[in-house]
Amino acid sequence: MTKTLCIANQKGGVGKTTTAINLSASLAVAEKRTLLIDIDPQGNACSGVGLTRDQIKDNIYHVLMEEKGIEDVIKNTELSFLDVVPSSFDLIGAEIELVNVPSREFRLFRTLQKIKDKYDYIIIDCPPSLGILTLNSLATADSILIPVQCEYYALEGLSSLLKTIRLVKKGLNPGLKIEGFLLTMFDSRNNLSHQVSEEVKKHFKDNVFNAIIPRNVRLGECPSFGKPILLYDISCKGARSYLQLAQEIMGHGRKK
Amino acid sequence: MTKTLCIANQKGGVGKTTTAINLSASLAVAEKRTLLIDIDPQGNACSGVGLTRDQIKDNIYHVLMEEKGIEDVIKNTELSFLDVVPSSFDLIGAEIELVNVPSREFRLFRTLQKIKDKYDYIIIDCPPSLGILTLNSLATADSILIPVQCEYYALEGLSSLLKTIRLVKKGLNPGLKIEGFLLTMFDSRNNLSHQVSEEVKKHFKDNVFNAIIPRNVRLGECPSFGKPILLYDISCKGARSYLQLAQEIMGHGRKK
Ligand SMILES: Nc1ncnc2c1ncn2[C@@H]1O[C@H](COP(=O)(O)OP(=O)(O)OP(=O)(O)O)[C@@H](O)[C@H]1O
Ligand SMILES: Nc1ncnc2c1ncn2[C@@H]1O[C@H](COP(=O)(O)OP(=O)(O)OP(=O)(O)O)[C@@H](O)[C@H]1O
Ligand SMILES: [Mg+2]
Ligand SMILES: [Mg+2]
Repeated sequence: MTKTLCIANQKGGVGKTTTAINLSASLAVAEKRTLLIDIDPQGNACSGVGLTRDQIKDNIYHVLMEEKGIEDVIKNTELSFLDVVPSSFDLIGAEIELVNVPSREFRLFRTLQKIKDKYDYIIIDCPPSLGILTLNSLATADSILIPVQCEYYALEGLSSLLKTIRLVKKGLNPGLKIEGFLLTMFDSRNNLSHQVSEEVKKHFKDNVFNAIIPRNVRLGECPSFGKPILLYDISCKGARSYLQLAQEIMGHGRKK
Repeated sequence: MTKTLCIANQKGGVGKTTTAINLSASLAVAEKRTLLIDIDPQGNACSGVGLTRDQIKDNIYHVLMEEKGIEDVIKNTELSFLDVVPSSFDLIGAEIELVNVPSREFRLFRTLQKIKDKYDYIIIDCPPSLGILTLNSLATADSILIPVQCEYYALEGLSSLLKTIRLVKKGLNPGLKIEGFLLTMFDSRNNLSHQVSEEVKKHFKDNVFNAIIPRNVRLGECPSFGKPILLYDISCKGARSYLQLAQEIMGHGRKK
């Protein structure tokens, strides 16, 4: 039974891409067949797994415009159990191009049905907005994983995200669940990190993952080498925290 | 002669809002009449200057929909020379609502003409995307200030931003200039920070501000008190770096 997870939060820079890449890689080393879909025009998830712009021709843009099937744009990565669907700058135009198209929010959902069974996990990295691209992901996903940076503004943005999730559940995807809230860039020396994480645990209780992603220099360095953290430095705290997250997602390290 | 600056970068979390608030506040203490416009649906610039959601009724959304004039939504702040135009969640819908409207990118430009002369500086905080809201800001601004976080992905995103700026110059706003590149969250203990800042200085030479914003815990804390840094802790490095930036913008501390 394939599980589709959407990594979303309209607040920018909270660790969506870092989570999408490193959770996917951690699932892949556990020999789960994993597909990482990059639906952010910035294309950070692609470069973070080593795909360069010139290696990418057809991508998710062509799939959303129904010029290609998703099976035509899938690429392999260094990890044998991890494939990736690349994005491109052209996606910026998709918001406008799809506006007058009926059931535009279901383009991704429809095309995924063809290949879903080939994977155990599908992870979708979203842009920092609540437009057509994120709506396509929310309409497709079984559940949403919400990275929450341990900073004040990240906390403030949660109410509008939860409002959007409620709207999506009413209209596009009644089965959408919240997989959990993931605390990211936690700095144990910084008061603000403790305040924000206490606040999130108070509000969302069992829905907060046990795994907490620490602020970790190695996590910031690995994208420039095009490698997920466990291929760059498996012994660092960043790598261990994402392996723990993958365990929780697979159901082994039960959340509280 | 009013100067309108747009703070933009589609990469999320690079310090757009922190720069918009603290540059505006620094100009205001130099007794420059300053208007801060928040055109990001997240509304972080509002809360960062102490405006709470329940104080905001009419906002930039109503102005873009031509239901209100901009002079009807301007609010005062704790600083006598700083006014703010608030945003709201409703802006999320503006992207869709404005699509079929002719010259939709000039709504902000047109309405600002009425009140421009009242201010020395107008600072616009943009969302992390290149959609209609950011295009309205780019069509309105005299120049764009580009915050560049000292991280790998922030560097990678610059090429698509510069591409968009070139397109805007060709179509919407031929007079648009680049005010400069501002290095943010610079951590002198971290190699990556040095690598990214060297790279930016190599590429953009004189266009990089002398002022470098350090990663500074106080800058992360002050939004939760609804205060710009110079009302929260004027002696910290974060406050001094934004005062230096304001000096450069006013033309006193000439860039290289
Ligand atoms: N735990 C961490 N420790 C240190 N740096 C991190 C960590 N997680 C992410 N980063 C870095 O912080 C920056 C923001 O993270 P990332 O790009 O993953 O966020 P995002 O939510 O995907 O951003 P966007 O909103 O632009 O899509 C990146 O430069 C990344 O390398
Ligand atoms: N120099 C700094 N030192 C420490 N923290 C900072 C600094 N600048 C910004 N921050 C914090 O980092 C986070 C991201 O900054 P900010 O929200 O200003 O970025 P942004 O580009 O406006 O994000 P978005 O793309 O979501 O609009 C915020 O929580 C902010 O408080
Ligand atoms: Mg991202
Ligand atoms: Mg912002």
